[in-house]
Amino acid sequence: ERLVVSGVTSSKNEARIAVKGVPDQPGIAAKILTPIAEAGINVDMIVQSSPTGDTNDLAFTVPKTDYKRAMEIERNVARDIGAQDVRGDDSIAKVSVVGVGMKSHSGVAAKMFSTLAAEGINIRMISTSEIRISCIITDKYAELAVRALHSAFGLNSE
Amino acid sequence: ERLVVSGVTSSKNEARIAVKGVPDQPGIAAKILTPIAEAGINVDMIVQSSPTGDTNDLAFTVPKTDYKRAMEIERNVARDIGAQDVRGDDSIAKVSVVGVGMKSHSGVAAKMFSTLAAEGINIRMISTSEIRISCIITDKYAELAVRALHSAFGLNSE
Ligand SMILES: C[C@@H](O)[C@H](N)C(=O)O
Ligand SMILES: C[C@@H](O)[C@H](N)C(=O)O
Repeated sequence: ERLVVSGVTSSKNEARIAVKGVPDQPGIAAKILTPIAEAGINVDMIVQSSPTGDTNDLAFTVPKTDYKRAMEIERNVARDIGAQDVRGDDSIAKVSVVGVGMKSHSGVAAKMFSTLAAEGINIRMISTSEIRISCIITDKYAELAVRALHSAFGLNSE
Repeated sequence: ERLVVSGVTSSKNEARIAVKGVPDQPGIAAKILTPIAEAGINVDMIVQSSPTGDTNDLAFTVPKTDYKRAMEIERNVARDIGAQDVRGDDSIAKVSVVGVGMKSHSGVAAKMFSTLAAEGINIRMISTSEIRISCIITDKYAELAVRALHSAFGLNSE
């Protein structure tokens, strides 16, 4: 599959919420997300990596306008399920490298991560799909990240 | 955007690797992924959720055939970057709910998680995109998960 990185996107209209140290047992992810769905709040990224002992963390992004409401919902959920903490951050940006054939090219991801590193940008969350690799970074670096990724992938940065 | 869940997919040909407790600073994600790319190993899901103190976990999936090689690479990387641990698991399945308009429907994710919970299936990793919500579960539950998701989303489970 020939890889074609067709573009770089960025958006600053999301906020991140992480429910930390939840019991890693069936039903917990549903408890975290169901009240958000019932409140009519859209969710963009949902990310859970790997357990630590018998707990896990689950993070997701919501529109910035729903950040306070979603945090309040999750503080109640955290009490109900015995989570260790709820962390939120509304000064983030999502930068993504988009293209077909991503899935078979770990080289694209490595290059994206190295490019952000070379600019001293810390990657706070990562999620990938067949057509896109997305990184959450601090919002003030969004423009720098997009410029650096454009040039790293040889895209015309008009 | 009207949501159309068009299908459920599952695959058992991947294995998961998690590099735990890495320093949460620029350059680390590149150090973890670059040697995998250089070894010509494809990566499907890359998932990093949120930091714990000043460390983070990064997990990714590779074809089962590359599992041992990738684990060996990451054990060396872990020593080099001072990670706490490298965990691997090659008895996993990825089940996904696929459809357009996913992004604006946290209800789909909540329903997927509840459906797996109702069958007592623990969700070990989560990653989403605009068209798909993917969960890593233990491989022996793959068929049960697909059947349960088919019926929950009203898909003809021929
Ligand atoms: C943990 C890792 O993602 C780190 N934050 C980095 O930017 O590389
Ligand atoms: C942590 C959470 O994802 C849990 N493993 C569940 O299945 O709901």
